[in-house]
Amino acid sequence: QNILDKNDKQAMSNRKHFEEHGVFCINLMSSPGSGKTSLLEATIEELKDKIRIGVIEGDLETNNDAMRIKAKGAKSYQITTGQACHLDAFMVHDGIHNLGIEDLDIVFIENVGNLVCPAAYDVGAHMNVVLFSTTEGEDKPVKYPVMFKSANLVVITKTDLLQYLDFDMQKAKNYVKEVNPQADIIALSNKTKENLEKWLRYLEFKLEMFK
Amino acid sequence: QNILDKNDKQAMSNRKHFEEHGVFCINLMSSPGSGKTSLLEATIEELKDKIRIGVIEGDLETNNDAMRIKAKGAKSYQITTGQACHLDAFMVHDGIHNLGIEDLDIVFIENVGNLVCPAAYDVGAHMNVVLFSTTEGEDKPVKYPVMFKSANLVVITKTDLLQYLDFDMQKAKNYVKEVNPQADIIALSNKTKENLEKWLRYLEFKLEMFK
Ligand SMILES: Nc1nc2c(ncn2[C@@H]2O[C@H](COP(=O)(O)OP(=O)(O)OP(=O)(O)O)[C@@H](O)[C@H]2O)c(=O)[nH]1
Ligand SMILES: Nc1nc2c(ncn2[C@@H]2O[C@H](COP(=O)(O)OP(=O)(O)OP(=O)(O)O)[C@@H](O)[C@H]2O)c(=O)[nH]1
Ligand SMILES: [Mg+2]
Ligand SMILES: [Mg+2]
Repeated sequence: QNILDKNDKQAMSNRKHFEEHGVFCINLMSSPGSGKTSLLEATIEELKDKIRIGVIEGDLETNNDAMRIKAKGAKSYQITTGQACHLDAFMVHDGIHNLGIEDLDIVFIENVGNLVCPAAYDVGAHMNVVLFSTTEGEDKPVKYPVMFKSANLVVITKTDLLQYLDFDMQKAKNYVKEVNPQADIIALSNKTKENLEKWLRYLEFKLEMFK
Repeated sequence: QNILDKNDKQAMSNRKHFEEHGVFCINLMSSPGSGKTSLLEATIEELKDKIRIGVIEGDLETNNDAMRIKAKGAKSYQITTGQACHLDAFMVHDGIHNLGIEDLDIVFIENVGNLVCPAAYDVGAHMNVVLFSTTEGEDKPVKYPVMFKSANLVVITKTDLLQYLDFDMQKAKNYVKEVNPQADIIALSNKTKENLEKWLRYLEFKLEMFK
């Protein structure tokens, strides 16, 4: 229990640091390959002239995702965890100082792809967004409830593939509501940009409420 | 370190128990939704008249997967872990006794969907099979190397969706080889059964070598 206490104290200090600089922080979590980086790429493309975005990336190995973010023109810092299956508040604290947040409006944390462990670690974000893709099946929310309970918003990605899948969207949304009645839900495609607009509006609204 | 020592001792005892009954045990791991249960369903359908198959299922919540296995006519026992992001040898020990393995040839362990933590826990299996799907992207092996290093066989699922994706199969296979040159690789579809035959032959070959 002691580890979580220390982590929570650091998370509170991270949050305070974000708030001193007027930066809204969002923690993005999902299974590996659900589309976190793709959503960030699409978001940066659409908002970079309006909102100053930075990304703290977390992976066991490689800086692939940070490179993809930089290629879209946003600041990014890659944390490689080696063995750790999640980011914690201390890693994110390092990330904040290496990224430099003074000139930013929103910092996204792209957590390690894992639908279990990251939910247990407060990293100092103001909001948790959990993604799952249509290709993973409808039942993820009820099979991995700890993660979905921690979500403020659930984004269902890869809606462009629905025509080739047996995925039942209503069932998936019902499962989310069963586990977390308060969570908002947005279904979209990072590829065709279908309903991406709804996510962008959500971000702008949250940022407005925060400032 | 002590936890892993105790776990490893239990894993060795599990393996011995399997061997006393001539049962070959395979540990299936992947991200959530990569197709573990679907592969087991297809496998049971094809082999149930030749090979006596049992499945120990691991999930945080629900017995959905065990029910799917039972519906195909194979014995199954569901472990619900609550918070744990992986199965360990003690849980599998319980599973062995609850499933009853005396009348079986192969026991599959379907681990908790997680591409990090399960790789660290020997559960007493004779072989590790790691799945990832075409819809997750080619780079999973290099981004989650700990898991792929533990694999004897890597199964790439959902090949039926390739025509709708930008997935580069050769690149994905190269990434697997980069991380684990010894791993075998089979790409297949649980839906169209494309190349499922190769997996079935692989199982029969492994079982023959074991007996
Ligand atoms: N068809 C389709 N493919 C998508 C969509 N979003 C992401 N993808 C694909 O899904 C794969 C994984 O996407 P990423 O954005 O790398 O996923 P991620 O969640 O960042 O993955 P990790 O960081 O490894 O956990 C890639 O092949 C993407 O092209 C989508 O909306 N539609
Ligand atoms: N198109 C296609 N879909 C597949 C294939 N294999 C599995 N699926 C779909 O992928 C989704 C997840 O499949 P499951 O078999 O439940 O995946 P899993 O790995 O057992 O998932 P968890 O146990 O929750 O980790 C379901 O909607 C399946 O129908 C395949 O080869 N092709
Ligand atoms: Mg990513
Ligand atoms: Mg399953």
